[in-house]
Amino acid sequence: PVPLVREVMTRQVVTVGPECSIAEAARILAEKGFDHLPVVDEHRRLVGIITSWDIATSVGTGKTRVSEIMTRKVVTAREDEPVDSVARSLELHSISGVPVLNERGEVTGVLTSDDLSKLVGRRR
Amino acid sequence: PVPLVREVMTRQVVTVGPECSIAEAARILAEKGFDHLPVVDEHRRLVGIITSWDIATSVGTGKTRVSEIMTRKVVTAREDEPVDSVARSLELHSISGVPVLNERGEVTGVLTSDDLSKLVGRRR
Ligand SMILES: C[S@@+](CC[C@H](N)C(=O)[O-])C[C@H]1O[C@@H](n2cnc3c(N)ncnc32)[C@H](O)[C@@H]1O
Ligand SMILES: C[S@@+](CC[C@H](N)C(=O)[O-])C[C@H]1O[C@@H](n2cnc3c(N)ncnc32)[C@H](O)[C@@H]1O
Repeated sequence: PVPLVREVMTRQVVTVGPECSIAEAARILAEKGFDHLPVVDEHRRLVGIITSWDIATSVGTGKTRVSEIMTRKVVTAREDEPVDSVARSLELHSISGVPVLNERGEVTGVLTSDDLSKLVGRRR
Repeated sequence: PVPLVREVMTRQVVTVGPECSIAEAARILAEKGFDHLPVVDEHRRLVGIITSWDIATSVGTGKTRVSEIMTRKVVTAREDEPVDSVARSLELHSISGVPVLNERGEVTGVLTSDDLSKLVGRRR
């Protein structure tokens, strides 16, 4: 049986606000060691996503705010989705991770290709 | 049967030199849309690796050369290795990808958690 998203996702979700500086978002990634930051507004609604790739490719462009480089149309997954479905979604959109939403639409986790890759490593 | 690295890896390998600027490495990632750049010297020997995370976390630090931020002790995989072994290696080292070496020690590909994640999405 294929595992569900909620069994594999990372539950601790670190987010940033759209008005946050890119330098501050970079500092968070450095401290935490991961690559994906969901962007939420003051009501904690998901408004975008920013990844190491967005920050890396902003080098030398003169941009300073998260809102200037975040992706607004966010691909997400549901907690009760089977992980193979999410794996196909990542491949379809050429992305490495998705914020996970519960039934109320709140961000409750993040699932990345690193998490799915661990499943490939499990001894049978 | 578990697939081998050479069946799943990306064969086109884009690399940078240690004296390349971080801005140039960032431009390559932006153009190609991926996250991993093996660093090779003038004899095409592997001397390091640089990822979107390294470039992202260099923002605001004043560093300008790839050699200043690359990781020198590179975790690699062999072409004839089974992918579950590489998946465990990625997890052990908390990394998202490895350069792949042939028997002569030349970089012939890159295998990432994105590539392994696709295997999770395959319909059974
Ligand atoms: C095409 S991907 C390739 C680079 C890297 N693997 C990544 O996922 O960011 C780069 C773009 O995808 C966007 N992206 C990443 N995750 C996303 C998601 N869950 N929904 C929408 N866009 C996403 C990023 O913001 C970035 O602009
Ligand atoms: C701990 S990882 C986490 C961030 C991101 N997932 C990544 O792999 O870069 C970040 C560090 O791992 C290093 N790294 C990535 N792939 C590596 C590899 N194959 N061998 C050695 N170090 C690697 C990067 O250079 C970076 O400094």
